[in-house]
Amino acid sequence: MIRLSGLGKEFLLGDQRVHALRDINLRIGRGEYLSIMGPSGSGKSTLLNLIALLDRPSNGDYLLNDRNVTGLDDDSLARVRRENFGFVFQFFHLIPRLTAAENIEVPLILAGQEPRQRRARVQEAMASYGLIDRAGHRPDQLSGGQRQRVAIARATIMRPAVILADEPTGNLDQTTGKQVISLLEQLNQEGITLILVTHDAAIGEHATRRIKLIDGMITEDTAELAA
Amino acid sequence: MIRLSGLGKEFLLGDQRVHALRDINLRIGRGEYLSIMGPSGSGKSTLLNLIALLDRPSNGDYLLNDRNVTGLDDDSLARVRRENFGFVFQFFHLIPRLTAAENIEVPLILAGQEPRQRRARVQEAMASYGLIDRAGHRPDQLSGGQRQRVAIARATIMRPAVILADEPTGNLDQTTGKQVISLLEQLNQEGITLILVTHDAAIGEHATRRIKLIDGMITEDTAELAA
Ligand SMILES: Nc1ncnc2c1ncn2[C@@H]1O[C@H](COP(=O)(O)OP(=O)(O)OP(=O)(O)O)[C@@H](O)[C@H]1O
Ligand SMILES: Nc1ncnc2c1ncn2[C@@H]1O[C@H](COP(=O)(O)OP(=O)(O)OP(=O)(O)O)[C@@H](O)[C@H]1O
Ligand SMILES: [Mg+2]
Ligand SMILES: [Mg+2]
Repeated sequence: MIRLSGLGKEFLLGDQRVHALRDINLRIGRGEYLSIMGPSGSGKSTLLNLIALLDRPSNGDYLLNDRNVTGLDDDSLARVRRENFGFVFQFFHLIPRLTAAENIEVPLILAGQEPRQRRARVQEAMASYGLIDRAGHRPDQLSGGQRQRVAIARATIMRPAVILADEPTGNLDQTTGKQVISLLEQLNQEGITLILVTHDAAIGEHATRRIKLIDGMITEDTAELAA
Repeated sequence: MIRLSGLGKEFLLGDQRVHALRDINLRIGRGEYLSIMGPSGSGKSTLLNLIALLDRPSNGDYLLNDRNVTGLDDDSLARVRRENFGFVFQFFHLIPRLTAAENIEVPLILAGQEPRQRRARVQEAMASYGLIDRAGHRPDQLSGGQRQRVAIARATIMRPAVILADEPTGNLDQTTGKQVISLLEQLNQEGITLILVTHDAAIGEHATRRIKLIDGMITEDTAELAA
């Protein structure tokens, strides 16, 4: 379903090139549960952004469900992204003027759902993530871990085909982190492809397939070992 | 040196009161090494902000070196804060238009240090935190963990009397996280009071004194056990 071949990303800083990712070859099937680990600065967020069509590669190809999405214009990219991906950002990107409940509701509004149905789904999501009594708080009135959970609820509420989570437990205590991971794993049980970037080895090891990134390159892929 | 008595903080949301902290009694001596752990939303960041004079309590008293700092005006508060505290924010608060090096340099400029001395100290700080080849990057051109390290370098570069770090390894891999903690512990060895909020039990247990916060109240304080 996701096929990256020879994918690379470099950033230009003045006349300096930063090779954030090089020669990424990766095939991810529908319903897989994959973790990506690696040192700070190794390219994990960059890779996640490319998969979720939030950014364009500098070289290589990206086939999504056999369709080449590498050369799409911005509008098509945005549409394919909305239809396929739920993204939990490393730093959340919540809308400052909206409450927790309103932030979570945004994807449902974009999808054209009815108010009554939206209300019910937002309630359910908030209950799952322990946010019911913070529903009316705006992001600056929430703790770090509460904002993180709002971001996760928002990313998952539409049951997208693929959920990408960039360090989803970085601001959570052990107990809350485990609850969040188990909720994400439940979605994976329902058939949703789950891709987690994490610095927590306990969480990374829990995935059925584990990828290691160092200096912009994949150095380990447990799917390759089995081959 | 830090004496909190009956300290409380509540937020007003419309007509609702959120009791973020209640009846905090805490004495922290010079040179102590203290960790604060607790569930997401339990009041850790709020407590750290009160100690660092970034916020005012709703009730109770705060004596800093025997001086009551509870009722100070904004300018005096800012001066006492700058003279005593180095703060690593949970979400960094770097200045977007400045490079990594310039962000780290800010406290030195505020302290009136000479350019040559500033350059040397910034170089040393960047070397310690593995940021030398990211010196010219702005925050949006850095990875999450690189931004976190810039925030830590900035908070520690003036060797303040007290360093408060709000989840300083939340975006770091194991190895980088350990390096960062050992640098902070070295500063503590030099006599600097170190207060760490963390969700990482391995890091929390490493402190000589450990405090647990639940629902805005201190439920455990290893200093009390010894008494
Ligand atoms: N816009 C940019 N311009 C230049 N360099 C960049 C830019 N964005 C990221 N980088 C660099 O690319 C590399 C990879 O960044 P990325 O954010 O993917 O790392 P990461 O693995 O997610 O790290 P972390 O674990 O710290 O979040 C880093 O070294 C970073 O400095
Ligand atoms: N400005 C505000 N208005 C209303 N409530 C607030 C405000 N700021 C924080 N809170 C609430 O106060 C409580 C404590 O927040 P705090 O940020 O101190 O938690 P924390 O222990 O640091 O959590 P985390 O581990 O998730 O970072 C939370 O329940 C939060 O929702
Ligand atoms: Mg990252
Ligand atoms: Mg916090």
